[in-house]
Amino acid sequence: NARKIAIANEKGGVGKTAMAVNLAAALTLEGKKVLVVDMDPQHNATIGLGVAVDDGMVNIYHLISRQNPSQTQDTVCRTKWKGLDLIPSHMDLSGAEIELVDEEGRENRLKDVLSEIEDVYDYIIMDTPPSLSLLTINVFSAADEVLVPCQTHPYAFKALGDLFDTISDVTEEINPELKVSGIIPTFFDRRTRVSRSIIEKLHTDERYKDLVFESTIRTNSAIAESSDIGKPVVFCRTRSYGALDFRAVASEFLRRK
Amino acid sequence: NARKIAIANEKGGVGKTAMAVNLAAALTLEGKKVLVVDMDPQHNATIGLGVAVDDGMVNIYHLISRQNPSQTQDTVCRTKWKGLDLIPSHMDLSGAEIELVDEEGRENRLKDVLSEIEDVYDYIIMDTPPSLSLLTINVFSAADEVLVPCQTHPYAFKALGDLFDTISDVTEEINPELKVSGIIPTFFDRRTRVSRSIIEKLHTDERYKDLVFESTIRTNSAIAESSDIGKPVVFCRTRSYGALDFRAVASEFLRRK
Ligand SMILES: Nc1ncnc2c1ncn2[C@@H]1O[C@H](COP(=O)(O)OP(=O)(O)OP(=O)(O)O)[C@@H](O)[C@H]1O
Ligand SMILES: Nc1ncnc2c1ncn2[C@@H]1O[C@H](COP(=O)(O)OP(=O)(O)OP(=O)(O)O)[C@@H](O)[C@H]1O
Ligand SMILES: [Mg+2]
Ligand SMILES: [Mg+2]
Repeated sequence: NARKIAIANEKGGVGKTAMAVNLAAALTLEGKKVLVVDMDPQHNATIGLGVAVDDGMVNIYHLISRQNPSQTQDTVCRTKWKGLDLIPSHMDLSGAEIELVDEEGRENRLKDVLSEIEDVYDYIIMDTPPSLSLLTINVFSAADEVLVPCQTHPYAFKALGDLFDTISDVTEEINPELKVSGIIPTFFDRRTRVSRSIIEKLHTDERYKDLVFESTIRTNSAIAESSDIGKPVVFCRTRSYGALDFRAVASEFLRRK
Repeated sequence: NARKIAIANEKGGVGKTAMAVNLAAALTLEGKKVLVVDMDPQHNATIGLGVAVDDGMVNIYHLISRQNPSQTQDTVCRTKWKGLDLIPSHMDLSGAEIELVDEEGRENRLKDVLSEIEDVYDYIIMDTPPSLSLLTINVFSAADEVLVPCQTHPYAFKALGDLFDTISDVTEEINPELKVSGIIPTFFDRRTRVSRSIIEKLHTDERYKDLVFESTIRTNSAIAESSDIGKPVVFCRTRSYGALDFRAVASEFLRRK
C-alpha cells in the first residue's frame, strides 16, 4: 500500500506546494509511482503540475463533500510525466469547512476517499492550505507521516510549536499512527544572518533537532519560474539549485525510512 | 474618523504582515496616529511589533467572540513607539469561524468593535490570515479600502482574480464602500526574469494596471531579521532597502489619497 505523506505548515508561503510538486517529481525519477492530492482551494499544486482546472471536471471537492457520487478513480488526472498522477483541487473546496460542520466523521472524508486507490501507488503526497482547519485535519487523518517545510525565517520557525501541538492532538483523537517524519529548511540563503540563525535554532531545539533534514532547499528563482509554466523544476531546469536540492531531499527522504 | 485599511491576499507568505507592521510604522513617521489590528490567529503582527502575547491578556478574540464583556479600549496595547498602538491576536481566534457559524451578523463583529475607538486614530491597519474565511470577511466589512501586497511570483499573481471576486461579493452584500486602493509588488528582485515578468503583467492587466503602486518592496533580509527582534524594519534598520521601500510606499499611499 502507498505511504501517505502530508506536506504541512500553517505559516503561509514557506514552500509547501513547491515541496509537494517537486518531491513527487523527484520520487518518480527514483522509479516510484506517485499521486499528488491537492487539498488547497487555491489549487496551486494543480497549477504547478500543469493541469488545467475547469469547472466541469470532478475534483477533490466532489469527493470530500460527496456532492457527486463519483469514484475516486474518476478524479485522478494523468500529468505529462509517467508515474506522476494528480487529484486536482478547485476553489469550491473552500466551502467544505462550513458545509460539513454538522457531519459526523467529517475529519475522515479524505481517508475514506484514498482507501479506494492506495494500492496503485508507492507514495501519495498531499498539499495543504496555510491553516489548521478541517481540510488540513482531513489530510492529517489520512496521512502516515508529515513533512514540514520550514522557511528559514523567524515567523515560520515560531509556527512550528502550534503545528506540533495540533499534530499531537490529532494523534490522540483521530490518527494514532501519525508522526512528523521530517523538517526541511526552505528558502535557505547562507549569506543572510537570519537564515543561518534559524538553521542553528532548528539543529539545537530539543523538539526538532532529530527531525531536521541535512538537505535544504536554497532560495532559487528557477523554482518560482517553473510554476509559471506548470512544470516541476526537477523536470524543466535539471541543473538549477532547485532541481538539485529537491532531488537531494528525495534521496534523503528514502534513506531516512 | 480613522481611515480603515485591510491588508489582504489569500496567497500565503506574500508580505501581508510585513506590510501591516511597516506601513503603520512609516505612517507614524509622517506624523499620523495609527492602530494595527491583528486578525491572524498566528499573531505575527503582534510578534512583529514586539508585544508579548500572554493568555491572561484580552485580545481581538475576546472582542470578536464577545466571550468577555470588555471594552475595545481595554484590548489596545501601547507599543514601544509613540503614535503606534496594537490590538493583539491569539491562537484562540482560530476557533471563531466555527463558534460563530450560526450567529446573525457574524461578519460585522469587527466593524462594531472598531466603531468605539475609531475617532482616536488617523489610520487603522488590519492584518489578515492567508484565507478568505470569516476573519478576513470581518476585516472587509470594517474596512474603507484594501491594500494588496502581491509577491512578484506566478501563484501570487494568479491569486488576485479570486481576491477581486471576493471583494466585489463583499461590496454587493456587506460593505458597498469597500474598494481596492492599491496593489503593491513585494519580494521584487529585478535580477530575476520571474519578478520582471510579474511586474509587467501587473502593469498591463486591465483589472490591475491603474492600482499598481510605483513603489515596490524589494527582497531584503533586513525585513525578516527585524521580525526576529519584534521591531519594524523602518525603526531598527533605517538605511536598509526594506526601510526605504516601506517609507516610499507610505508616502505614495498618502499621495494617492
Ligand atoms: N526555495 C525557493 N526559492 C525561491 N522561490 C521559492 C522557493 N520555494 C518556493 N518558492 C516560490 O515562492 C512562493 C511560495 O512558495 P509556495 O507557494 O510553494 O509556498 P506555500 O507554503 O505552498 O504557500 P501557501 O501557504 O500559500 O500554500 C511560490 O511562488 C514558489 O514558487
Ligand atoms: N520584501 C521582503 N524581503 C524579504 N523578506 C520578506 C519581505 N517581506 C516579508 N518578508 C519576510 O518573509 C516572510 C513572509 O512574509 P509575511 O509573513 O509578512 O507574509 P504574510 O503574507 O503575512 O504571510 P502569511 O500568509 O503567513 O500571513 C516573513 O518571514 C517576512 O519577515
Ligand atoms: Mg501552497
Ligand atoms: Mg501574515
